Amino acid sequence: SERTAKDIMVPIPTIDVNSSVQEAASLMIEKNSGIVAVLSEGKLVGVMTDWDITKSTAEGIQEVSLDKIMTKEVISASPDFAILDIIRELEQFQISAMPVVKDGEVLGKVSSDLIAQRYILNY
Amino acid sequence: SERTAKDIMVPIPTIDVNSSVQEAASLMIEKNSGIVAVLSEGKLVGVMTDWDITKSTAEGIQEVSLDKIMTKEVISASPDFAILDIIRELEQFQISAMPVVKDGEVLGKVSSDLIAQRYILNY
Ligand SMILES: C[S@@+](CC[C@H](N)C(=O)[O-])C[C@H]1O[C@@H](n2cnc3c(N)ncnc32)[C@H](O)[C@@H]1O
Ligand SMILES: C[S@@+](CC[C@H](N)C(=O)[O-])C[C@H]1O[C@@H](n2cnc3c(N)ncnc32)[C@H](O)[C@@H]1O
Repeated sequence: SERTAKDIMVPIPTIDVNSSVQEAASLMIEKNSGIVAVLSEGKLVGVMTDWDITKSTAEGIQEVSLDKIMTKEVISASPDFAILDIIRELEQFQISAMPVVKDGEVLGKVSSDLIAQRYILNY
Repeated sequence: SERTAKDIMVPIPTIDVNSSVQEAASLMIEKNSGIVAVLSEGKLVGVMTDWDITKSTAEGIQEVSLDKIMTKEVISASPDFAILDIIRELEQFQISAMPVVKDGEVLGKVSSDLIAQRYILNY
């Protein structure tokens, strides 16, 4: 049965922190993912979503490095995290997705639309 | 009971089509809404989301008018549209929200996170 993060996760695009906002936006569009994991020397240091790109556009700042724009306090799930708890955390923090992390390694992402497709529409 | 779009809709920000991408992004951030309704002479002509802002950033085009960037074939709900049908349409088109429209007038929006907060977390 599909009860935990590892059962429903999908790949998450990753990008080096020393990249431009335009590169992050291009990666999101290319991989069709509203969230990307930001890495520094291979380690997870933050996440960025299309919301952060929108914020930087609103403020007219596009030439900065990602660590000025990304969210550093990452809300993530362990592979064994229960789906109901994932949903609650997505709602609590008003976010659409979170990376799945184990031993500091990014394994994938879980997102609310993926969960909705699998569960809500089966009622 | 809360069964239709009008029972759960919230305000949707609107913007004139003769506005810049930066103005659209600023409105989204200011109103904390990932979607805005684009109007021309008061009539709904399209929608824009933070995904469209991200696309324009990826392509390096920020100086164009909104009608080059927005989505013109709007997926909308009538006020009496059933919530289960809303969810199905959001999933089918892989979108997060849709405007609620009656007689050509934009009354609000319904979104998947709003629906999830009210229904999923009550199980
Ligand atoms: C409050 S959410 C608004 C909704 C939007 N759909 C989203 O998830 O981006 C936007 C902010 O949440 C942050 N965010 C999104 N997912 C996150 C996660 N898993 N951990 C930490 N912050 C996250 C983004 O970086 C962005 O600044
Ligand atoms: C396929 S969705 C990807 C997910 C994203 N969270 C979103 O809803 O924007 C992105 C595209 O769908 C379009 N879109 C979003 N809501 C829409 C709606 N209610 N009607 C028509 N197009 C819509 C946007 O303009 C954007 O180009």
